[in-house]
Amino acid sequence: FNLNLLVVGEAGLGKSTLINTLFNKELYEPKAPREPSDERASTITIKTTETDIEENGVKLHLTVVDTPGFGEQINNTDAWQPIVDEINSRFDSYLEFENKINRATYVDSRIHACLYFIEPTGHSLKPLDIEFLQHVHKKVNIIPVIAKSDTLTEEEILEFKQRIKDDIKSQGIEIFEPKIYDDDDEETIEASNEILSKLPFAIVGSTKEVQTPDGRLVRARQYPWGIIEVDNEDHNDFVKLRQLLVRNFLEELREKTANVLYETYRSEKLLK
Amino acid sequence: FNLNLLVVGEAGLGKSTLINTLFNKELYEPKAPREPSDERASTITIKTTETDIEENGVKLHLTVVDTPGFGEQINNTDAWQPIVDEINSRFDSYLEFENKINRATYVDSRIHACLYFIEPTGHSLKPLDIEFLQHVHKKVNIIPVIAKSDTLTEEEILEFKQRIKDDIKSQGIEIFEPKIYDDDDEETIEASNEILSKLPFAIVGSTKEVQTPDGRLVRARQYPWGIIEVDNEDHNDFVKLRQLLVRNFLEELREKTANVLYETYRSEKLLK
Ligand SMILES: Nc1nc2c(ncn2[C@@H]2O[C@H](COP(=O)(O)OP(=O)(O)O)[C@@H](O)[C@H]2O)c(=O)[nH]1
Ligand SMILES: Nc1nc2c(ncn2[C@@H]2O[C@H](COP(=O)(O)OP(=O)(O)O)[C@@H](O)[C@H]2O)c(=O)[nH]1
Repeated sequence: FNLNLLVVGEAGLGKSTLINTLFNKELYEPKAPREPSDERASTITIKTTETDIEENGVKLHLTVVDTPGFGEQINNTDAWQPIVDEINSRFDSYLEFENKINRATYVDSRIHACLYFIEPTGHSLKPLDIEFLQHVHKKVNIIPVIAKSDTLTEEEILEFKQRIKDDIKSQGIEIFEPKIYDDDDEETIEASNEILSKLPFAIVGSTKEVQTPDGRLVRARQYPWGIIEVDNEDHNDFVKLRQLLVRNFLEELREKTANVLYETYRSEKLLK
Repeated sequence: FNLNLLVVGEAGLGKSTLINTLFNKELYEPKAPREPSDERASTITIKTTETDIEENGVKLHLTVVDTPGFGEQINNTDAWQPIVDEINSRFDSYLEFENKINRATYVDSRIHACLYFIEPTGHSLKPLDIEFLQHVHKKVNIIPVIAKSDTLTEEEILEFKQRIKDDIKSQGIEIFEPKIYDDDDEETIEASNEILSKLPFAIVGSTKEVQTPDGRLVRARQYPWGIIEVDNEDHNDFVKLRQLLVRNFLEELREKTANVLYETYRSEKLLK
């Protein structure tokens, strides 16, 4: 099984931490602080990391495509371009493979989902967010997440989620939503509904283990005023995100990529 | 007594909340959420709000100059320009007044301090931050603050503060630092040293009153995992910021503006 995940968002939104937390692996090391005098990359780079993980006894080959530099410049015009190019080039490489006789050794490198990190301003989506999502929503399954959601109170999270959903709707942006089928069993319908009701997920990431006052050892962020637990569903939606990505809807993400998003790309390309 | 405060930073960094918290007044109402379809301002606007407050029995006429739109566009080239124009126009209006015979009714509108809000990424200053600070540090007393610092653990705050100080130094940016004089009394020297050691302040703002488990009613932000108290110096540096602004160094901020920053502007202008 392959899972190709595109991760996009401004620097400092906890993307590397979240990837490490999701797959319980130090895929990204803590960033060595750049020298203050370092020239920042004035462009976006595409960084790919691969690893194997095991989930419920199933082996998963995970590829994470990271986009350092996105949104970091003073002028972020066309920040979406290198990322759209990357998605397209992976579609092209599949198109090329489909036309070959010998298909034995091809590995599907198409992007199955894009985790888009939203800054927890508490206000609304930013112009940069909207522009990016509008350029990619027809090419990739978008899973928007509210980054570092421990910065928002429960009330602020509810308002912010509603506001993001309104922005997404009014801007005509399509995000990935698990389909509910009439012939689904009770349990699946309930899981899908629960996930749908929590979108966009408000998440917190951490690989640090902390001892709680009641003696449990949990992944958490420790503050002087309390401990926020990653795997506690009363504290954030991390568990829901993980369920969507590697358990309940992994197949649906891959199918939609192959049968809908890729086919759209292919027909548009062949029509040109 | 006048205090003219310039407040600069991207949207959603808690600027309005902090101003309300600093002066214990609802100077800025909670923002009515914009309609998703609203055109965002594609430029920076300069918004001025005035009020009278009382501090230790001393009446203070406070003017807050806000800069909505800063850093919010996809392209933020020259975001500093309208703000530098505003600082300069206030210097010009003082210059004009100095040359008049009848000075009776002039109110000093020069900016005494610029509160610059840094996004709590945990990494380093952004290009936008550096560019802005380099354009204003010779014109206004800069007080950088780490916004929404409850998003960082104690350890992350220490690292981030050090990193910001290194960035500021290597980029040749001057920030306001209380002077320590040999003839200061013990208490003043200690207060100045404490303030200096905490720069840049990691702050949290809130006007909401919350009941703590031990029965105190405090200004705080309430999370499922704990309550972060604004006025608790173990939780953030708000108290230190307030001391600097309205108690210990208000005079020094005004004097440095009049005797150093304004004089620099004046001589450069007259030399042209
Ligand atoms: N408050 C909060 N901080 C986080 C979270 N995840 C990561 N961080 C911190 O945010 C900083 C940047 O994280 P990093 O993963 O490097 O962000 P990236 O630049 O998006 O890859 C680090 O100090 C992390 O410890 C989170 O869920 N909540
Ligand atoms: N975590 C955290 N959130 C804050 C803080 N101050 C304000 N907020 C929240 O951040 C959001 C934006 O605040 P606002 O004052 O409107 O920010 P502004 O756009 O910079 O003026 C609101 O939901 C506030 O409740 C803070 O110190 N910490």
